[in-house]
Amino acid sequence: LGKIYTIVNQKGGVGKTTTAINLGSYLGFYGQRVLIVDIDPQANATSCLGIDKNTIQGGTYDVLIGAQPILTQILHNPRFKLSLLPASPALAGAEIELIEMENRGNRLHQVLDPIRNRYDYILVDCPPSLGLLTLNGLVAAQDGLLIPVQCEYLALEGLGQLTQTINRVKSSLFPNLSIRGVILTMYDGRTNLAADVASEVRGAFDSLVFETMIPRSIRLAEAPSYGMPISVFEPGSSGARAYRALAKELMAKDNVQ
Amino acid sequence: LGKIYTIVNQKGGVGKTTTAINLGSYLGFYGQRVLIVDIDPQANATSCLGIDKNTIQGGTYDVLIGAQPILTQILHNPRFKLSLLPASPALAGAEIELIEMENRGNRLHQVLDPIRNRYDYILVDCPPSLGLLTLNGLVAAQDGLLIPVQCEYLALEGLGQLTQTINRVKSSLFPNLSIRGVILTMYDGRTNLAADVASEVRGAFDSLVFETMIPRSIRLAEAPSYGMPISVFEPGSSGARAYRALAKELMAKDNVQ
Ligand SMILES: Nc1ncnc2c1ncn2[C@@H]1O[C@H](COP(=O)(O)OP(=O)(O)OP(=O)(O)O)[C@@H](O)[C@H]1O
Ligand SMILES: Nc1ncnc2c1ncn2[C@@H]1O[C@H](COP(=O)(O)OP(=O)(O)OP(=O)(O)O)[C@@H](O)[C@H]1O
Ligand SMILES: [Mg+2]
Ligand SMILES: [Mg+2]
Repeated sequence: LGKIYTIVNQKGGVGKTTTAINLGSYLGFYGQRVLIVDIDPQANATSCLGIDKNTIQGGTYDVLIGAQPILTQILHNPRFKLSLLPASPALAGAEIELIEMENRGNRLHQVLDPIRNRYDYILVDCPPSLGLLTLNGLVAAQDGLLIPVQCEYLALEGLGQLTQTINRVKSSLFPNLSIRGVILTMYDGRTNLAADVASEVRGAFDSLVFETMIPRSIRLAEAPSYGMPISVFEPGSSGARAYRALAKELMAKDNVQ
Repeated sequence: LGKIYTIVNQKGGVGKTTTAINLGSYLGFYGQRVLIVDIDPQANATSCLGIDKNTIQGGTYDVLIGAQPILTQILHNPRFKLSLLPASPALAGAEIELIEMENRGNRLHQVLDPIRNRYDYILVDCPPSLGLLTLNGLVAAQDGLLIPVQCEYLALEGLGQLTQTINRVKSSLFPNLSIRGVILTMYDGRTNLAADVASEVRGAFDSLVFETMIPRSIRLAEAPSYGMPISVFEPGSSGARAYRALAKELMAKDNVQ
């Protein structure tokens, strides 16, 4: 069965989308069948893969409200070695619509479960909030959460609120919810701040923190404007090497050859 | 009458809170009476000013749902030369509660209007989403919106969605809603990316873009861990000089001496 990991952190701009796209494409690079699920109304994962979100007719929105079967909405990109369930701006209206639906927190889980055997990895990219879309991401995370933490103070501070939310979901909708790992991002070795935050996070989350740290690398910020993951845009950059190492580390932890 | 500006951008991590705190404290430095209103459940503006969000009993949440009068919840900090209506994690529940209330988009406007004459500037810090809390921020923005844009591609890309939301609010709840200005943040002169994004933003928003650009400056990222605005933490840094210049530029545009 394919692993379903949700990438979540309500703090904005910590590298959720960058991690989904680049970890995903390197897992594909290593022969894994990968699906990226974009549940953020900003649709950044969609545009990072070169797709204009305003051209998406159905996508995650139609799938969540049950208007379209998921397999009809998935886009395949052999060049990037991954598939994508794209988001569109219509997804912004989904929060209000989902509120009135049965199983409003379970919708994503219900549509992903039947297709788990078609992929080795399903990565879900969440918006920077703890609303109903992120709740769907938490409940769908069969194999756990990947939590990117930018090596800065406000991102560190937000982890308490995230942990509280995770515990609330565990005691209600999804008792098996777990943290698969914490990823330190935008690490800038020249500053004490990054080192201090990294050691605080390792102190709090211990062996859950991946060995691989993602350095601050301008190429990672440039790649989205070309609509490519770093593995295609600039495979020799420090950012690419880090995400490649992260993919290897995750596969090793999952006993995947 | 005091000016009410809301600082908004649904893209995460673009410098909304950093702008609210530091622009606010320099406006205070120049003798203006300043109130910061934190409507983000992350309560980052609150913690950047040295207040533990978990100790806040009432704050913005109680004021929005009408449980407490606003003046009883405002904290004053003479050292930072500003006042704060603090947020607390309880605010995360406000979105669901507000949905069932009358005037759910107008609540913040209704509580701020009566106290406008007590301040020269009221700055509202929004969460990274376009939900009901941000909607309250948009409707409360009597003198317009301040839009921080990080000089990176994904932040640029999100401006289309923000403009659409602004136009939707203009045609329904608040016809006088306007953009007061766009602030370029985390500008790193050594990269083409920043220069390209800056020129795209100036091309799209023209004279609405403030002359003052905020450079990427590690001191701005360190200040929150000390609970101080940059004006107190490191007034000699490039980040401090930039926010000081921004405060001057805004006052000049507002014909404030
Ligand atoms: N390691 C890195 N080095 C340099 N820039 C990075 C890195 N990771 C991400 N970025 C850039 O930082 C910005 C924020 O990253 P990203 O959009 O992936 O974060 P996010 O958590 O998905 O944001 P949001 O909360 O808005 O969804 C983007 O412009 C991205 O290109
Ligand atoms: N000019 C700057 N130079 C360096 N770091 C900065 C700058 N502005 C903000 N930062 C840092 O970048 C991170 C994001 O900034 P901030 O939290 O203010 O953005 P935000 O838009 O309020 O985020 P959110 O969307 O989560 O509310 C923080 O760690 C902050 O300290
Ligand atoms: Mg994102
Ligand atoms: Mg903020």
